[in-house]
Amino acid sequence: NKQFAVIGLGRFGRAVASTLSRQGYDVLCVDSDENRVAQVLSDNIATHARQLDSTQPAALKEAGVFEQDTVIVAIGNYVQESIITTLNVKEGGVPHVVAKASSEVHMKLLKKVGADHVVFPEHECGCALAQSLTRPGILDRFELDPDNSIVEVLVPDQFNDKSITDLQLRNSYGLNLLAVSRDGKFEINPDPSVRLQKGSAMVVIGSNQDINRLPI
Amino acid sequence: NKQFAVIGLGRFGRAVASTLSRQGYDVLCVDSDENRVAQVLSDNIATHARQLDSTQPAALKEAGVFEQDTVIVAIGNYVQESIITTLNVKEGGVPHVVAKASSEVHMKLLKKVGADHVVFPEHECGCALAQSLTRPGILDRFELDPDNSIVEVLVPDQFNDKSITDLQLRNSYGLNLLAVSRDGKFEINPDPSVRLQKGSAMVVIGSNQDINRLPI
Ligand SMILES: Nc1ncnc2c1ncn2[C@@H]1O[C@H](COP(=O)(O)OP(=O)(O)OP(=O)(O)O)[C@@H](O)[C@H]1O
Ligand SMILES: Nc1ncnc2c1ncn2[C@@H]1O[C@H](COP(=O)(O)OP(=O)(O)OP(=O)(O)O)[C@@H](O)[C@H]1O
Repeated sequence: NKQFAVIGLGRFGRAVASTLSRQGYDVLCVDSDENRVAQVLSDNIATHARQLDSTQPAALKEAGVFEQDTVIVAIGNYVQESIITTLNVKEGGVPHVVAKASSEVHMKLLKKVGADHVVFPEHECGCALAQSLTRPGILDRFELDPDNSIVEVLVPDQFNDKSITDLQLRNSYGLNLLAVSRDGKFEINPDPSVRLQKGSAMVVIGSNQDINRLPI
Repeated sequence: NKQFAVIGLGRFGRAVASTLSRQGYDVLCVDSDENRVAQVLSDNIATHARQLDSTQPAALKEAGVFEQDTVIVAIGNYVQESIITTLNVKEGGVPHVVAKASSEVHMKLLKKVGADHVVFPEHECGCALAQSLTRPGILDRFELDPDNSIVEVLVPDQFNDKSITDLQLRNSYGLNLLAVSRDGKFEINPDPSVRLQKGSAMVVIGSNQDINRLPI
């Protein structure tokens, strides 16, 4: 029952609209380019799509954009259009507005005009990729706070065929074992007699300092 | 001691290079545009930067790109240049090549020429944003497999001031409580007598089915 509008049907906007639609939500898609509007309809990305210039408040109002709970302003590269659109949508009364930025400066401007949340995909994905490249033994990371994380790691060679009881992860590493995988499916809170297998993954929680001491 | 090269100094490439440098790694930065090469040097994003055309194998070889452990091809929009560069780098013997795609088709082509990993930031971030918008009670999610996750959620109103023992999360919801936050810092494995506070966050692990039953 939450209603969404996406303004700007580039790759980011289309991905947002498509994911929301597939989950059963109503998504109103808007773009100044009629080809892009036609494309989302023919690609079944959305059921409602309008061509309009989002820098024009009257056009947004008339299309029903101001009635939405959440509006995503997915105009990345045209900074002026993106800022004006975000201002229009906040002034039109939309409670939650997310906007895509194309630079640090663009991000600051979006905050100034009232964006509730700003995303900068190229930058965020670049930083995340770099992090994952420097710790290849860490398959995935969930940061709880600056000092503590949950990580999924490949079972280190020296843990191969050792039982959870043998390993004494809490005493040796200060970490709690949360789950172990077998063929891609995880068992939460495995029995302490279970033996870890090289090639499978384990999920542990603890301080980053302790995680870094794992022999991965 | 791992050595990296980034080809293409757009926003994504710069974010990768900058994150790697800040962690103390050597990053060789390459772009055909001399302004962008000069920019990474003056912005202190990298210590080594060269102007060259990455579609020319001889130029890559001579700059030392083929000696790197990991090369990131961060040329998004010029599909032909991106494909040729990726082919050159794999043929030059680089063990791990990550490439940025600008479309599904681009992604397929990159895999065909040997990219070890392909990222599509605009698409991936768009899908992730849509997911987070549909479950605003879920602050963050770490998917273990299709059926099980670890989630960070705001403490639901009806859990306010209840102790962990009172709540019986395992019996009522089939979930294990891993951590609770207080002013943004997490306590792992909190004492069962600790009372949950509205406005703080809790981290639980369990099946997606059980997570969806939380009153958030
Ligand atoms: N005033 C406007 N009103 C409505 N739509 C607009 C307006 N200005 C630009 N757009 C649309 O916004 C869309 C996205 O813009 P642009 O391609 O610059 O963003 P992008 O961030 O590079 O896209 P991507 O998501 O592919 O990275 C385009 O389809 C464009 O037509
Ligand atoms: N043949 C080439 N050799 C070296 N660099 C190249 C070549 N072709 C393009 N580049 C560089 O790749 C960089 C990134 O290209 P482009 O701007 O298309 O990518 P992008 O994916 O849109 O960038 P962003 O990361 O900002 O989203 C540019 O700085 C460009 O100069």
